[in-house]
This record gives sequence, structure tokens and C-alpha cells, in this order.
Amino acid sequence: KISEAVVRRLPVYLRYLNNLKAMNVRTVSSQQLGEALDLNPAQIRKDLACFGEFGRKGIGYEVNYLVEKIKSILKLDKQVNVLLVGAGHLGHAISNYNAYLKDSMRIVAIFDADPHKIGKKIVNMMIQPLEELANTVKEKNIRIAIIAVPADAAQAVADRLVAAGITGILNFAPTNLRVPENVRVHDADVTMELHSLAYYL
Amino acid sequence: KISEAVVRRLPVYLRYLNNLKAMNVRTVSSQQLGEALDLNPAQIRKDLACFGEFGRKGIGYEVNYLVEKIKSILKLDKQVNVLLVGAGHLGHAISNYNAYLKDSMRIVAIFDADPHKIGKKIVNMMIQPLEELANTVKEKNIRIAIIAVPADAAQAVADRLVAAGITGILNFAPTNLRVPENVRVHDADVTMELHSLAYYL
Ligand SMILES: NC(=O)c1ccc[n+]([C@@H]2O[C@H](COP(=O)([O-])OP(=O)(O)OC[C@H]3O[C@@H](n4cnc5c(N)ncnc54)[C@H](O)[C@@H]3O)[C@@H](O)[C@H]2O)c1
Ligand SMILES: NC(=O)c1ccc[n+]([C@@H]2O[C@H](COP(=O)([O-])OP(=O)(O)OC[C@H]3O[C@@H](n4cnc5c(N)ncnc54)[C@H](O)[C@@H]3O)[C@@H](O)[C@H]2O)c1
Repeated sequence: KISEAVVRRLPVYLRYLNNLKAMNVRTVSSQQLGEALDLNPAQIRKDLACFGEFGRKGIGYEVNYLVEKIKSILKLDKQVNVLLVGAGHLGHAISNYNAYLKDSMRIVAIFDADPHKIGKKIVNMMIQPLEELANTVKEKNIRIAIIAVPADAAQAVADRLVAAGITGILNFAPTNLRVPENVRVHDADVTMELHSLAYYL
Repeated sequence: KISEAVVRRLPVYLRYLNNLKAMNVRTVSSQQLGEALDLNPAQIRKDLACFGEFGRKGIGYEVNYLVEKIKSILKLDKQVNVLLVGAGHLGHAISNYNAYLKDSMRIVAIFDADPHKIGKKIVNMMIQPLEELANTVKEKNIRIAIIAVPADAAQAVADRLVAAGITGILNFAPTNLRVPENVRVHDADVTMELHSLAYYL
């Protein structure tokens, strides 16, 4: 019942609010949020009203309360287990970051095809071979996977993930994945934010 | 004169269209675009109409033409020089990806503070010390920078970038950067797409 556009904005709010929380900032106004997130303050108030969050005149919104509220809407108040395929540069960056953030979407398993990497550890997790995918997905109750392998390997990896029971994929490989209707794929591109920066130069 | 919301969507269109182009697909309908990008086809048609792009009934839009049109709006039809600070896991992943994509926003210089990394090469570029920032920005006509250093180093790096003449920053460090009014910062977070995936589980 919350529109797709608002759902996609919620993590953006959350990131900014988490940073405020880390700096012990107690309240934030829609003006501040608007400036920080490049959104119109009226849009901010409309978004937050979607889930009953009304700021208080002269005070604004309470940071901690907003953080908890948004996390519960995004179901981030419970840990969601995620697996990562591809322990290369990107895979390492993502696993370290994930552990550092103590994200409630927690990477709990990492896979790679390279025999020199299998068995090594990243963030206290042993890199596993793809053969162990289906078992690990069951044992660790994982429904979401991150693909960080080269483009030409991505479709085959996606097929194995779907066969293993994964229903949500965050794909970094520069290729359009083909998946069954019940599987959701989000394509990530770190450089897209770069492209929209250029427009404003 | 194109709204912020549409500008932010354009790189998303571009990524998908580039993949179609790479697969030699000639035309695409607003339905297909809508399904692939999780947008309402009516929204797609409205966005593309913003810059005079009207699909043809029964045919849809021409992929190559749309790609060129969007690139020119985002000023991606000319090469825009970018520098990267932080040659760690994320920095390596981004530089390789940038070179592979032959992105018109091209990383042309990489900096790091680690003496063991300075002087080494990534993608044919020698990693430079931060002391060379101002000169390199001038010589290579760079106005945009990517920050991929740890959170506690990010603000100091941003200060040096601003002092060197950078006016656009793509920030990956999990911290809110403080910059002058004329400098634009976009915060990137690869895990935000992950969070909006969880909502749909
Ligand atoms: N979307 C973005 O913004 C973005 C940014 C950077 C990188 N990328 C993409 O992410 C991917 C990874 O980039 P990287 O720099 O980490 O590359 P990398 O070469 O450092 O790492 C790739 C890893 O995948 C593993 N691998 C290859 N085939 C596999 C398979 N079939 N099953 C399991 N593991 C396999 C390799 O052994 C390696 O460890 C590439 O596709 C790259 O283009 C995307
Ligand atoms: N936003 C996201 O989605 C996301 C994802 C992954 C990583 N990150 C963040 O990106 C950053 C880099 O991650 P990583 O895994 O590559 O870390 P890393 O430790 O592998 O690399 C950091 C690099 O920065 C260099 N560095 C440190 N201080 C510096 C300074 N003052 N000037 C220049 N260079 C300096 C280091 O020498 C190192 O090469 C971290 O802040 C991490 O939290 C963000």
C-alpha cells in the first residue's frame, strides 16, 4: 500500500538518518532532509505521512524514531540473510561494508568458482564452492543473493540461484538477467549516480 | 527544464538500453521498458516525451536513437574526466568496471595515501599521491571525483578535492560530507537496492 516510488526512497532516507544517528543528532526537519536528499520538503512530508509519521512544528522529526519506523516498514527490523556470489574486488568491498554497517540484511555466505579462493576467509566467512549453494540456502534460510561475477558468468549463476530457491537478486554484472516471474531482480550500478552528477555540472 | 526525478531515471534507462544495444536489439516498447525498470509504461512514455521522444505505434522506440538522445541530455556524448580517491577493493572494482564499460565518464586518474600502492598501476593508470591532486585536476580538466576511502578519511579527502577545484563528488564512504554550496555530492550505496528488494519478499 506504499507506492513503489516511496519504497525506493525509504533506504535513501534510512542511510542519511543512520548517519545522523551515528552523530547523535536527535531531530531533523523536512527542510534539512530535503536539502540532504535533493528532495522537495513537501515531498518529504508527503512520503513520511504515508506511514503516519507527522513532524512536530518547530521540532521536526525524531531521528531514532524515524529510523526504527523505516526499518520496520522495509522489514529490516529482523535480520534478513543474504548470500554473495563472486569474491573479487567488488565482492570483498561489499562484504566488508556489510559487516561494518551491521546491516540487518546480513551477508551470511559467500561463494566463488575460483579454487584458489574457495576455503579462504572474508569477514569470518569461508568462501564456498557453488556446489554447496542449495544446502546453504536451506540451512541458513536465505532468500536474497548478490551477484558480483563477470558478465559472461552471471546468467549461469542466476540459474543456479533460482534452482536453489533464491527469490530476490541484486545484480551487479552488466547484463540483463532472465529469471522466472516469481524472482525479483534489481540491477545495481554504482556509476549511475555518477551520470546524474554530470547533468548538474 | 527536465525535472530532477526524470534526470535521475535517465541513467537507469541508459543502462538497460545499452545492454539491449549490446545484444543487437533494435526496438523496445514502453511495456518492455516498464517491466524491466519497474516503472509504469505511462510514466515511461511521459518521461521520454519530456525530450521530444515519441514512440511509434506497433514499433515502440528505436534503441540506438534513444541511447544517443539520453547520452546527449546527460552530456555523456562528450567524455567527462573523473578522478578516483581510494585504490582499495571498491576502487579496484570501480576502475575496472569503468574501463570495461568505456563509459563516457572516464576515470583518468587514481589517488591513494598508502605508500605501497602509490606508483602501482590499475587499468593502465599509475596510482598517484594526494599531493598531485591540484595539478592533475588542472592538467586533465577534471571536475568530478569519486571517494572510495574509509569513513574517517572521507571528510579530509573531500576538503582537498574542493580545494583542488572539484565541483561534483560521488561519495561511497558511509558518512555525510560537508562541502560548500557550489559543490554537489551524491551519496552512493550499493546496498540500498538490497533494502528495497527485502520489501518485496
Ligand atoms: N554495477 C556496477 O556498478 C559495478 C561496479 C563494479 C563492478 N561491477 C561488475 O561486478 C562484477 C565483479 O567485478 P569485480 O571487479 O569484483 O571482478 P573480479 O574479477 O575481481 O571478481 C569476479 C569474481 O567472480 C568469480 N567468478 C567468476 N565466475 C564465477 C562463477 N561462474 N561462479 C562464481 N564465481 C565466479 C571470480 O573467481 C572472481 O573472484 C563484474 O561483472 C563487474 O563488471 C559492476
Ligand atoms: N556505499 C557503498 O555501497 C559501499 C560499498 C562498499 C564499500 N563502501 C565504502 O567504501 C570505502 C572503501 O571500501 P574498500 O572496501 O575499498 O576499503 P579498502 O580498505 O579496501 O580501501 C580503502 C583505500 O583507501 C585508501 N585511503 C585511506 N585513507 C586515505 C586517504 N586519506 N587518502 C587517500 N586514500 C586513502 C587506503 O589506502 C585504501 O587503498 C569504505 O568507506 C567503505 O565503507 C561503500
